Amino acid sequence: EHILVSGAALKKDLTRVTIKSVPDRPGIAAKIFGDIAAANIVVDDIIQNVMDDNTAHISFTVEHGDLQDIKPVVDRLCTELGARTAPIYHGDLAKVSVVGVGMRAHTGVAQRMFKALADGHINIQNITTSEIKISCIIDREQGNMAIQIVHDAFELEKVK
Amino acid sequence: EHILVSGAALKKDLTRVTIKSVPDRPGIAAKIFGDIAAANIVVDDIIQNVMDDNTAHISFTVEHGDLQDIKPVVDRLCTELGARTAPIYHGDLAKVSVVGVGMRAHTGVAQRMFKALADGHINIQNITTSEIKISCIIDREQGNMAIQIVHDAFELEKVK
Ligand SMILES: C[C@@H](O)[C@H](N)C(=O)O
Ligand SMILES: C[C@@H](O)[C@H](N)C(=O)O
Repeated sequence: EHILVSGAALKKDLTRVTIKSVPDRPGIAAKIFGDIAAANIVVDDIIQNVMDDNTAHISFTVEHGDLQDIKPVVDRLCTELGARTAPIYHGDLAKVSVVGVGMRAHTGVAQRMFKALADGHINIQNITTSEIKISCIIDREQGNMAIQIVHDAFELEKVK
Repeated sequence: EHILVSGAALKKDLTRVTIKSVPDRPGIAAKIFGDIAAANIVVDDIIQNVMDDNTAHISFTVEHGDLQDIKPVVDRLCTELGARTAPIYHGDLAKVSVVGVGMRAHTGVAQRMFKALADGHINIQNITTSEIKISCIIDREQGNMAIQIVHDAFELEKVK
């Protein structure tokens, strides 16, 4: 298999907010990120999965985020949305990514990355992908190990 | 605000599979995509959100996917994983994306996209992002309208 991965990257300090069971109807995502943009919170990734009960779970990550700034905005937002459960805040996260071209056509790239992390006993909390990138959110203290594992799995240049 | 969006894209025919409440421990994602890669299913996006009860919801999309090929693989996989609920299969989807540079720093880009789709009564089912791209999965029959809405919202060249 012609491996298409050309590099790897690590973001070492992320905080994740998960708002569970938001109503799955037009305007909700706009409201959430309208309030977040208005509070000058810079979002790294947005990850939303729709369920089959007319709700969706939506997470976003913030780099070097400060919960003291984020929590009041999100708590108020959840009250306004009538969210049934409290938001979940989780700091001390990292994001390890592989980048390359034409990754899309290779489910094998994803599988190789996930398998390499699993063999290193690294738990994958979130996954997001695009044509050129596969990213996994993991515990921050496993970040350095994870980027090394991924470099080895795809035979990339040694981590400097 | 200096809008950084340089283009928009539409994928018109996607099928989504959601496996709910998979065990949140190392090796599960590798097992899922190992089986999927072995069945020669080409995955478009992977979207995983972790919950706070040691489980995760993981979705993947397949372009021009045929459920007759996908369902037997995923059903068997769910049995082997001991998933508590049946997987959710959903065809007739589309993905509308905006692309640009430095998008990350602009939560406002996401909010503008979500607001434009909401004003067009388009429901956003899944969201994935990267530094250069924000993608929303929507109903297939709203795809053409959505790409037009997004072009207008970011004052891009008219859709050909
Ligand atoms: C959940 C949220 O994304 C909603 N479906 C919307 O379109 O805004
Ligand atoms: C849910 C799944 O991603 C699991 N946490 C893993 O690492 O494989």
